[in-house]
Amino acid sequence: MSKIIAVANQKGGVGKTTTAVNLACFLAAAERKTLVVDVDPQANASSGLGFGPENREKTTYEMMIDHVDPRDIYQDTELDFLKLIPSDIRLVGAEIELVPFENREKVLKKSLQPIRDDFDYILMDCPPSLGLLTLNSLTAADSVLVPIQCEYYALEGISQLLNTVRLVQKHLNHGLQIEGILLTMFDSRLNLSKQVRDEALKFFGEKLFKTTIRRNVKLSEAPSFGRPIILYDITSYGAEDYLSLTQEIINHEQ
Amino acid sequence: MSKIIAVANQKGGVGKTTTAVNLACFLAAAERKTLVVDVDPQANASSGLGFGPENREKTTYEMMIDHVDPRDIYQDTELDFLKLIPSDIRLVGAEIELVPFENREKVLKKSLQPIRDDFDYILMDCPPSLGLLTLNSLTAADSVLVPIQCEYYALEGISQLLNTVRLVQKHLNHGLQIEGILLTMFDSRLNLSKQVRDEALKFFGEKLFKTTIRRNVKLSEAPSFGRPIILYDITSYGAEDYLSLTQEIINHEQ
Ligand SMILES: Nc1ncnc2c1ncn2[C@@H]1O[C@H](COP(=O)(O)OP(=O)(O)OP(=O)(O)O)[C@@H](O)[C@H]1O
Ligand SMILES: Nc1ncnc2c1ncn2[C@@H]1O[C@H](COP(=O)(O)OP(=O)(O)OP(=O)(O)O)[C@@H](O)[C@H]1O
Ligand SMILES: [Mg+2]
Ligand SMILES: [Mg+2]
Repeated sequence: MSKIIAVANQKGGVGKTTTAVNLACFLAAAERKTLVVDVDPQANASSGLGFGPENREKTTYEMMIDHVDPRDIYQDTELDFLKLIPSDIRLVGAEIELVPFENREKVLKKSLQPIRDDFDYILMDCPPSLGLLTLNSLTAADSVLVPIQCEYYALEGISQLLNTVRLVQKHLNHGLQIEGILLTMFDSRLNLSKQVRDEALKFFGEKLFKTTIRRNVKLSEAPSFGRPIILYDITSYGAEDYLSLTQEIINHEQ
Repeated sequence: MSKIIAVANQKGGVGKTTTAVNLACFLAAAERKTLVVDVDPQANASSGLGFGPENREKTTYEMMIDHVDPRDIYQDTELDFLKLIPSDIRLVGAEIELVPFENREKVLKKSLQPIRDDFDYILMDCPPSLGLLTLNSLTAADSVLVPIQCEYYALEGISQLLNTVRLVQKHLNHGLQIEGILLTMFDSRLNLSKQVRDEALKFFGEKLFKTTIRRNVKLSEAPSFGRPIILYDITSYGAEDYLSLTQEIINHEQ
């Protein structure tokens, strides 16, 4: 049983990378074989897992554009059950280089095909856009996990994202499901946070994860040490919330 | 005297739109003829100024792809000296449609040429990527204003952005300057904010604006009413900080 999840939202700074990295680490802690594929040229997921520019010799770029076998690319991380395919700035060029490819939206799906059954979960961290890299991820995925910051602009962009998901379902990937909508950076002292939560509940109902990720400075400190929250501060609210999200995802397995 | 400023940073959610909208409004309040060009398909600057999907008949897309005269596109706003060229989701297609254009990076520069002298300031709100829309903005601009959130990932992406700026200066726009680096969402209670500020001061020195934008919930509430901070809550820290930034920009005029 292997599940490929795209973590996507074209709105910037909503917690895509923080979610991809920390969910992957708790899945690995629960002994699920997990792979993170960094599909963002900013390579934040790579550095969030401790892989600086010196550790990114072979990346998502080589896998997609040069058709290098992913088994020759993914690297071990500090967690036993977690591997990473890093990214780097060369991936910026891929958005343009993919344009003349035949089936340009299916390149990533083809790349991941050979390793699909080596893992229980493959999580793709997407860039903040609806361009070819995100389209490739949505086409390769079984489901999409959508983080939404508890802010007005983040809520506004959702209909654009859901339209894109519907187009992908219709033309590129009939089986694409919505894994869930995740509220992030929730601050219980702010009315805005509560308003966005109420709107999201009305709009998404069951599709909204029961877990809400609270705003927690430990989550934004951890990347500066190249460590996920499970290794940086397991006692924090951030760790508690991402563990609870992981339990929800694992419960979907049945 | 007319100045075209690109507000850009490929890192998502760092305060590009909040800066473009609120700086433009205070410039207009200081009776500078100001135009906001929304170059982001998310159209957050458009909605932050009160222009919902129903008010975006002609947009940046028509100006760039169909070569419609910008005088037939820009609209009046609630502020006398402020106009807006809105955006909408069709602009997502422009990233791919521009690829075969001759001089594909200079399309926006050509579009804005006829109206350049109608304004004292033209501010372009860029999407969170280094793709063709941002390259077009950097090529059309006299200077680039770079908002940086007081977080680790935001600081990490700066070298990628500065490399891109150098490439644009070398090949596309020799005159491109750096207007300044702006720290946003600063929270004086957090060590992380202070650390990022110290790093930024060391790294950028003079290029760092003296003004730091503090985290202020009023700034994130205002867009849900379609109003900039000057109309939503002039007494807030957010308004105070963006006024102070405006004074710094106006002092650069001499
Ligand atoms: N729950 C949280 N509490 C506090 N800070 C958070 C939280 N989640 C994320 N952050 C911080 O907020 C910033 C944005 O988060 P992140 O980079 O994960 O978003 P993103 O959607 O991946 O951004 P991009 O659109 O640039 O890819 C980061 O600096 C991160 O450390
Ligand atoms: N100083 C501030 N204090 C509090 N909230 C802020 C501040 N500046 C911006 N915000 C909020 O943070 C979120 C991100 O800001 P904004 O949308 O302006 O960033 P952006 O860089 O334009 O994002 P994108 O990369 O998606 O274009 C928004 O919800 C905004 O309302
Ligand atoms: Mg990210
Ligand atoms: Mg924006």
